[in-house]
Parts: sequence; C-alpha cells; structure tokens
Amino acid sequence: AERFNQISPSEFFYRNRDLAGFSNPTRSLYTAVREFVENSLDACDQKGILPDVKLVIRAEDDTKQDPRTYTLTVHDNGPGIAEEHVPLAFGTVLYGSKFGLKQARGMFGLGATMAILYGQITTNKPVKVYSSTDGDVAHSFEILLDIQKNKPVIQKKSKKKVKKRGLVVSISLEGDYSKAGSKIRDYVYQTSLITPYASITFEDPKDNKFVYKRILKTMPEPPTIINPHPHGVDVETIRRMIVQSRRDNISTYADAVPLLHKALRLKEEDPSHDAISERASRRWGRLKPEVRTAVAITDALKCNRAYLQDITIEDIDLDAGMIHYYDNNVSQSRTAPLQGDGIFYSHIKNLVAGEQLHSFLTDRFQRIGPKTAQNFIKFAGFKSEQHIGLLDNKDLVKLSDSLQTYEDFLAPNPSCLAPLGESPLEQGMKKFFEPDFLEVIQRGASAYSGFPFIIEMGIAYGGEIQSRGIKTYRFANRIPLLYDEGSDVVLKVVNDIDWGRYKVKHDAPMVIASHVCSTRIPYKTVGKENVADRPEIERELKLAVQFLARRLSSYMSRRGKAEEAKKR
Amino acid sequence: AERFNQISPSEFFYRNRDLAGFSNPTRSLYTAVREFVENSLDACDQKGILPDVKLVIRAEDDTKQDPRTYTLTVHDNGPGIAEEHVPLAFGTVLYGSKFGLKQARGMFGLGATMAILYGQITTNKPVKVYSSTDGDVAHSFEILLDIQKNKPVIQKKSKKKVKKRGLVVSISLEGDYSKAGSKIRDYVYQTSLITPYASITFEDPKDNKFVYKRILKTMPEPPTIINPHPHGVDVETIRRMIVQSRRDNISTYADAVPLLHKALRLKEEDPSHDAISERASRRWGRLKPEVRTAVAITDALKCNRAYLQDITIEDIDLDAGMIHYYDNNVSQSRTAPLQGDGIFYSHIKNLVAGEQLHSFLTDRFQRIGPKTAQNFIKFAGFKSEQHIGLLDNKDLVKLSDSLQTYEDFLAPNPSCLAPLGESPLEQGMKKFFEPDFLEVIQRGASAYSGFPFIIEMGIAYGGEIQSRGIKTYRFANRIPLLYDEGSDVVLKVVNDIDWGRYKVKHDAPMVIASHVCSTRIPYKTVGKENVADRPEIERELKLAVQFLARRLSSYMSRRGKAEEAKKR
Ligand SMILES: Nc1ncnc2c1ncn2[C@@H]1O[C@H](COP(=O)(O)OP(=O)(O)OP(=O)(O)O)[C@@H](O)[C@H]1O
Ligand SMILES: Nc1ncnc2c1ncn2[C@@H]1O[C@H](COP(=O)(O)OP(=O)(O)OP(=O)(O)O)[C@@H](O)[C@H]1O
Ligand SMILES: [Mg+2]
Ligand SMILES: [Mg+2]
Repeated sequence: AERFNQISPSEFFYRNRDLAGFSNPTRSLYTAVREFVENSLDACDQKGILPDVKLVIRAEDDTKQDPRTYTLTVHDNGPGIAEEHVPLAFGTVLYGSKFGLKQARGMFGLGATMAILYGQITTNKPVKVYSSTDGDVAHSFEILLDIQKNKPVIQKKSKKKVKKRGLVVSISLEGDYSKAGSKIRDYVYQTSLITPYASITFEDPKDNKFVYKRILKTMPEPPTIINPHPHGVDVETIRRMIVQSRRDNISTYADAVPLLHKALRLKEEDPSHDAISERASRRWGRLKPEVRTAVAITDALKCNRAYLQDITIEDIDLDAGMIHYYDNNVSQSRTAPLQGDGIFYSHIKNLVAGEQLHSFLTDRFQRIGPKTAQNFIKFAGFKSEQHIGLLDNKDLVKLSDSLQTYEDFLAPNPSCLAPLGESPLEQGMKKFFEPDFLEVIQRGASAYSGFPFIIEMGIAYGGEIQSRGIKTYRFANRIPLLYDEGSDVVLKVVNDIDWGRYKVKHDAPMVIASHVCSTRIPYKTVGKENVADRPEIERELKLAVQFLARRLSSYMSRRGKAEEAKKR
Repeated sequence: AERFNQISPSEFFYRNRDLAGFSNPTRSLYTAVREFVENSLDACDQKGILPDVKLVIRAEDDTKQDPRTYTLTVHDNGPGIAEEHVPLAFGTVLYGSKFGLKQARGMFGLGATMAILYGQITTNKPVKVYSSTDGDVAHSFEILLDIQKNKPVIQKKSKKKVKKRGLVVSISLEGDYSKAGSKIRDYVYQTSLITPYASITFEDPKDNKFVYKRILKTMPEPPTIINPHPHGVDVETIRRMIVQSRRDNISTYADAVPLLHKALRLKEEDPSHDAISERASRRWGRLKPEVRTAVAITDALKCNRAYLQDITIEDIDLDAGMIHYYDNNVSQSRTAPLQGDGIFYSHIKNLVAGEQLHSFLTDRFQRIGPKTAQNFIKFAGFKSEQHIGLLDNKDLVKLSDSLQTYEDFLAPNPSCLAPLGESPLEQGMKKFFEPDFLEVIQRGASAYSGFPFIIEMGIAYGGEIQSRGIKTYRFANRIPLLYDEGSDVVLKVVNDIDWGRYKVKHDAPMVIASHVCSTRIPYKTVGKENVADRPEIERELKLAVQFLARRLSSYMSRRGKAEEAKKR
C-alpha cells in the first residue's frame, strides 16, 4: 500500500529551496541579503520613514576558504516588529503582513524565514533578532525553526533599553562571497538607484565600506489597500466576498448590544431572552436593523444580553436550520437550532439573503459606480434587487465570467501603487551614470487580470557610461532583478527593438532602466528574479521603450549633425 | 499596527497559481492534462502495471467560443487509491506518496489538487473520482476544496460494483482548446515516445481519437527507495537521521513485550512493574537489549506490561530528567520523570547516546562501506566509537561539512533510478521519426548534490523527419517538457555546440531527444517546465551530445561520399 504523507509548507520549501533562490552558497548568500534588505525597505515605506539600512557581511573565520561561514546582519530604522509577532514573522513560512492588495516588495510571507532556514541547516545556529517599536525598549530573540512543523522554537528572549527604533536581524550561513560579492555590490548599488530616498551602508568581509547616501528627502506617497477590480475575480473570490458581506452584516449586532436596553425600553437590569423577544416583537417596526439582528440571535440562542458579547457568529445554515457560533468563554464552536417561522426567523433569512447585487458591486469592488453597476447587471442578465446570498452555483459562475469579460469598467485605481516618479528616477540615473543624454517616462496606469501596474523607464547614453552595448537594469516594485534575464519580459522587449533604426550601434554606451510597479508582479519563480510576459505588461514596456528610443534617436541625429559641423 | 496573517499552502498556491502552471485558460488546460496523466503513469510504474491511459476532453457547450468550459477526464488501469486516502490525495496540497528518495514524475504533492482547484474556481464544480483497488468495487467521490483550510469537503460518496481496477478523475474547468490543443497533442505524442510500454488514447473536443498503442510489452524495473548519499546532506538531514536512529532503537521494546514473560521467567499472569524491575535486575546480564529497554521503560513509567503496548515513546530528555510519551488510550502526550541512577537509567542513557558513528554511517547512508567509514571518520576528525546522540552542535556542523566535502565516497547508487534504456528509446524514436540515421546513448550514473541522475539521448536525422533545423525534445523522468525551453539546460547545451563542425546545416532535418532521470530533477519552477543548469548535469548532457554528434558526423561524411559516388 502507498505510504501517504502530509508535509508542512516549510518542509516543502526546505526540500525545494532552489525554487526560492537558495540553490548553493553563492546564490544563497545573495538571496539572504535581498530578503532582509527588502523587508527593511518595505517596513520603512509602509510607515513613511526615510530608510537607513545597514548591511554587514563578515566571515566567521578569515583563515578558511570560500565557501565558508558568514555572519549576515541587517539593521534598519523602521517601525520594528511587535514582540508577540517576532517569532512567527521569522519562524513561520507563509506568515506575514503583505497579503493585501497593495504594492510592496514582499508578497509570499516566505523570504526572511527561508534565509533563516538556510542559515540554520548550514551552521546549526539560531537567528538573532532585536526589535524596538518605540525607540526605548528592544526585545531580543534567538530563534530556531522546527522545519517539519513550520513553527519557531525560542531559544532565548530578553529585553534591553535602547535609543533607536527599528529592527536588527542576524544569521550565520554558509556562503561564497568570492563569487557572490560582485552581485551583492551590484544589488546594493542598484537598490540605491531605485530608492533615492534611502541611505544604504554596506560593510563587506574585507572591511570595505560602501555608503550610498539618500539624494532625496521626500518619500513617495505610501500605497493604500484597495478593493478588488472586477477583472481580477474568480468564483472563489466572489464566494469569499459574499461570505464577508454576510459576516459584516450579521456582526452589526455587536454594536447593538449596548443599545438594546434603550431601544426596547427594558426595565430589568438583566432581562431574560423571553423578555427581550417579547418586547422586541411589539416594537419590531421601530427597531434598527442591528437591534433586530441582536434580538433574533438572543431568541435563537435563548441567551441573555451579556452572552451576546462573548460569541462570534460563524455561519447560518438555513437548509439545516442551524446557527453556528463560537463561544469565547469556553473557546468552542457551538450550534443552535433555528425556529422555522416568525419575524425573527424571517429577519435571519434576510441576513442570509444578504445585500443586493447593486450595492455589493458598488461597495465591494473598485471602479464600479451606480450607473456602471446598473449597466453591468443588465449585461450579465441579473436583476438589480438580486440578493447575493441567494445566488446559486450556476449564478456564481455566470457572475464571475461576466465580471471578467465586461469591457466597460474603468481601468483599475492606481492609488494602490507607489511608482518612483519621473523626477526621482531621473535624479537617480543622473547621479549613477552621469550621462550626456537622459530621458525618463512614467506611463499611465494599466492593468493585467485586474491588477493595476505602472511602467517607468529611463534611457541614458554616453557621458560617464563605461559599458559597451545596451545594458538593461530591471526593477520590479523597487527591487533590482539581477538573475535570469534570459526569461524576463523586459529583455524580450528590449531585444525585439531594431536599435539600428534609432541610430544606436550594437556597442553603444547605453543604459536602460526599467521599473514595473504593481499590486502583484507576475514573477515566474518564488525567488522573484524574472517577470512573466503578460501581454498587457509587454505592450506597455514596448510603448515606453519606443518613446524613449525616439527621443534618443533625435538626440543622436542632433549630435551627429553637431559633430559634422565641428569637422567642417 | 501591522495585521499579520498565516495562509495555508493551498491559499498560497491559489494566489500564486501561475507558479504552478495555471496562469490562463490555455496553459491551465494543458497543465491539468499533464498532472493527471503523469499521476496515472506514476501509479502504474510503481506497481509494474503496463499502463492503459485514456484522456478525454469535451466542451460542455459546443456553441460557445473559446475560452469556455471543458470536462477533462483521465482513466487508468493503475492500482487505484484506497478509499481512506482519496479525499486527502486530491483535496489537500502538499499531500502525496512521492516524497521519498526515488525516481517518479511527481514530487511536490500538489499537481492533482492544483488542477482540481483551478477547475473549482472557474466552474464551481466538484471533482469526481472513481477508484477501485481490487477490480471489484469502486468508491466514487465528489469533492470540493476548502482552499483557505487546505482540506477536502466531500459532497457525495458512494460505492458500486466494477470489473476493472484503476482510477478515473474528472474535472470541469475553463480552458482554451483552440490555443492549447496542439500543445496537448504534442504532449500525448511525446509521452508515447518516452513511455513505449504505455498505451495512450486521447479523445479531443472534436471527437477525434488519437491512439498510441504500446510498442513494448515489458516494463523497466521499478526504482527502489534508497538511503541518502553523504553529498546530499545538511545539518537538518543529519539531525533527523539521528532522531530516527534513536526512535528505531527505542521502539525495539515493542518487540520485546511478548518475550518479557519468558525472558524474566515471570510466574504471574500480569506482574506489577516492581516485580518486573526486581526480576530484571537479577537477570540483567542475560537480557537482550530490547528486553532491557522494555524493562527500563516500565520502570520509568511505573506501568505494567499491557500498558507498554499502548504507548509510543516520543522523546527522552536527559537534561530535564523526563521521558515524553504518547498514550494511545487517551490520545494524549504524557511525561514521566527519569530516576537519575541505577542500571535502568544508564541503559536509557545508552539509548540516548545512540549508535556509534561508524555503524550510523554504514547503515544509514548509501555507498559507505566499513573501510570507507573508517577513512572518513579519520578525515573528519572524529573517533569511530563516537556516539551520534552525544554530538554537540559544533560536531553536527563539522560532520555535515565533512560528509559534503569528502571526495572518496563512491558515486551514488543508481538503483533508485529507472532510465528508459537505449533499446526502448531507440525503438520509440524509430517509430516516431522513421529516420535514415538514429543513434542513442545512455550515459553512466552520475550525481549532483548527492542526487543520482542518468542522461539518455538520441539523435535522429533525415528519413521521414519533416521539420527543418534542429528540433530538441526534452524529457525529465519520462515527462515531456514543452514550455520555457529558453531557460532550460538542454537547449543551452545544444545551442553551445558548433554543429557546422559536425557537418550539420542550420536547416537540417534533425531531431534530438534528451532524457534526464533523477531522484530529484532540479526544476526551476513548481510547474516542472525547465531544468536548472547544475554543472554536473550540464557536463553529462554535453558529453552525450558530443558523442552522438560525432556519430552523426561520420554518417554525414559517409552519406556525402555515397552521394558523390552516385553523381560520378
Ligand atoms: N525589517 C523589518 N521590519 C518590520 N517588519 C518586518 C521586517 N522584516 C520582516 N518583517 C515582517 O515579517 C513578515 C515576514 O517577512 P518575510 O520576508 O518572511 O515575508 P514577506 O516580506 O511578507 O514576503 P516575501 O516572502 O515575499 O518576502 C513581513 O510580512 C513583515 O511584516
Ligand atoms: N491515478 C492515480 N492512481 C493512483 N494514485 C494516484 C493517482 N493520482 C494521484 N494519486 C496519488 O495522489 C497523490 C497526490 O497526487 P498529486 O499529483 O497531487 O501529487 P504528486 O503526484 O505526489 O506530486 P506532484 O505535485 O509533483 O504531481 C500522489 O502522490 C499519488 O499517491
Ligand atoms: Mg520579505
Ligand atoms: Mg502528481
């Protein structure tokens, strides 16, 4: 007989760690640096803090040859992590704060934990974390991972007084700086280019110090979380939105509990549920919806007012005639039968039927106004008053398909994006390349599969540029991508251009910097090194390159004419 | 404050399903076909059953345009899945039977569940599974996935009489056959090439029937699970092997329980633990180790013989003076204190100290004989009698590093591999290409990072080959790889060859079929479409190509001379 096993997600990524960029000591050292630096920058961006990030890599034993043990430490002045979240944030895979629909470098809830895992399996040492959220006290932890169970094991924990807020994370890991060093230096250099408001310091194993001071003192607007766009839905997403809408609707009773006495004009201090039900049925017409909900629940659960505040309604199953709720007093789920008639039951039926399709569309999605909702409902073949809780399975599929194919929704709202901006990108490229020619462009917001994105790009030519031949710097959500360019959509677009037509020779001293921002970068791998060629993204990149290439071409002509004039 | 969340692995792969090959209706239809067909072939290979696999794709509504809803069904004559495992096998991500170190197509415990997930989120329909393990009764299930909780929800379940053993799985999903069709037909065609002992039938949405009958009636030897090779270890692997060794050692007491009476010459039917302890200490010298273990445990737990059979020892913590065990009667973990002296305690101390390093190496690893173990121990700076349970953290790292770097271990044992064989590969290529020239080679077993692998390759030229220019067919563990060739190591190697030197023109009617077999194919993505360029694999591929290219070159010269002779 077959022996079946369930493995945890940390076990999965332990066995398949090359999928996450931890394939050998060279690549792993690079990936570990990235994961920690990107976490620090995300944390600072989130809170509008001008980032000061320090990266230190030291060899444990200078007499050993590569590959050998290194200590990797990253310090930031960010918001830190609250004491109760530190062990899980670093000790659990698929645990994080970046799962919402908003632009950030992180998205998987994996990165830091994978770096720590790699350190642990090569050196057996715990990760050290120092976190201060208030600049007064820091909590320090030493944590080992239980890889099979996907949970942290705290080895040591203490507190100390500090003067600065922020996070420090330090691991020991087997790395190869002789091979990874130049990639790491490029990574720091390019991060500084795309994050001109961040100050980054890098101390390498040979005690060299690379300092990149910020050239901007203003931060871009932090992005905000937004509702899903209709083009990004599937049946599962809609089902969850309907469940959420029902839960929001039902849980209004919690606000009603303090109002019960007044609304029902009850005399007793602690009225029985019979008294509540009886009084409520007489005043039913004058009761607010949330009060009605509270009463219907006390009636079904046969409980008093105080009990209402200790429970959470989990689900209402009309077919089975049951209410499922969680009793916080005993930490257990319970069930109560629903009486199949009367005003309380029909109120509960209404709760389950839920809001109408029209308000569901305008409230829970982005970019659907009342008129658009109406037109869409007609297109999809529903009625405006359709209650979302009463949609059967076929309807859900019809709604999902129609939302994805309806063409008259407005393009997604880009306030969930935080592009760098043309001026900061230009200043960054100017500082790093000191070119003769520099042109940047920020395209308007576009979308793929309902995910908004913006392309920013710059071309620099001549001046202090040392390299020969088009050198393409790829960025996504302000992360430099240094590997796997062969299967990245940006290289595909750049190579498809006939540069000769724009007067660019094959050994031109030219640099292209391409920056894609999105609530969700379509990476091809968990290691976040290359971007998939979604048609919408490819098209926007092409338009950006063509625009900049034309500008470059005019410059090349003018320059050509000027040189000829000189010769004459 | 940051809102932290834990997401389940199914939720992770739902959100990031393009990582697993489910990026759009075209690709998803293709990937779903692959996942089910590869499961059927794996299951048959496992049990030495000549596979009969039938793949059926039907459009639900022929009047609709692509992309539209399809029903995808795969039937096999394999061993089926036992009733109790069906819901988890198909309804849970990271659950499977292929996590051991042995060649198989599957490796992640994801594939089938992802296809079912994609079907569910596009059509809201449950998967239907019919499984018969005995050819007499089939269990049929309709299963929906709870994606947030990573568990199956059984909608329907029933039994019926059948005449054949095997599995049928059927999903409804949104697909685009107009775009995916040619890739799917190529996949079936190439699967038949690399699996010449399998009969595959494909019924497409237009009612075409493609039949590929088996051309071989013998199956290759099924691979066997083997011990890890020392080059494949890290500290985590060694730690787990030590824990396993300790558990194996301790759990021998279970065999001793029936022998206790006889060994201790006990008169009572159910002696008290005092009686057992007292009798045992007098006969200690004559007791077998497993009997001593049983006695030491009854003494620590102060229990009788019957109780011993209801417990499982989980851990022994000498520092804390505790035995942790699981009581199956009450399904709870319990703890008992360990008395710190006496013969029972020192026996327990020996159990914890564990086996000696020498036997640990020869028993638990592959390819370490007694002499090699001795030389290795000397190289690593340990003593032969070192007890593995007493290795401290520094020692574990030293042992791990030494195992990885010691160069005199034999190459990994390839009995865990199941290559196709030169003759089957040749017959397959002959049947499919009917070429003028055909040469195949199977390289000897090699290894990367301790994982054994074998390269098989064939070059076919002329004859009925229609394509112009070198066409490379890539296979890994008998799976055709049809996407992302641009970042696959095989294409890299083929393109690096200067084919002109071998008299091959750029429009030659030539085919290369490359097959990599390994206990672990280093795929770059969860979607299993391209293989990473591990240096050892790249080198073996290069040697294989060069060998075949030289043979082709001689053929081209002979042919060239023959044609010249004709002309004259
Ligand atoms: N330097 C830091 N400052 C503040 N919070 C941090 C820091 N580093 C990590 N975190 C928190 O820990 C969580 C887990 O980090 P981790 O890198 O594992 O996942 P992630 O960044 O969410 O996603 P990804 O895997 O894509 O990097 C983050 O979501 C964030 O909330
Ligand atoms: N046709 C089949 N016959 C017998 N067993 C099967 C069949 N299909 C699936 N299984 C069982 O179900 C398990 C889960 O299948 P699934 O495809 O999800 O994972 P996997 O094949 O182990 O790994 P991978 O994700 O790499 O495909 C398999 O490990 C296998 O034991
Ligand atoms: Mg991160
Ligand atoms: Mg599978």
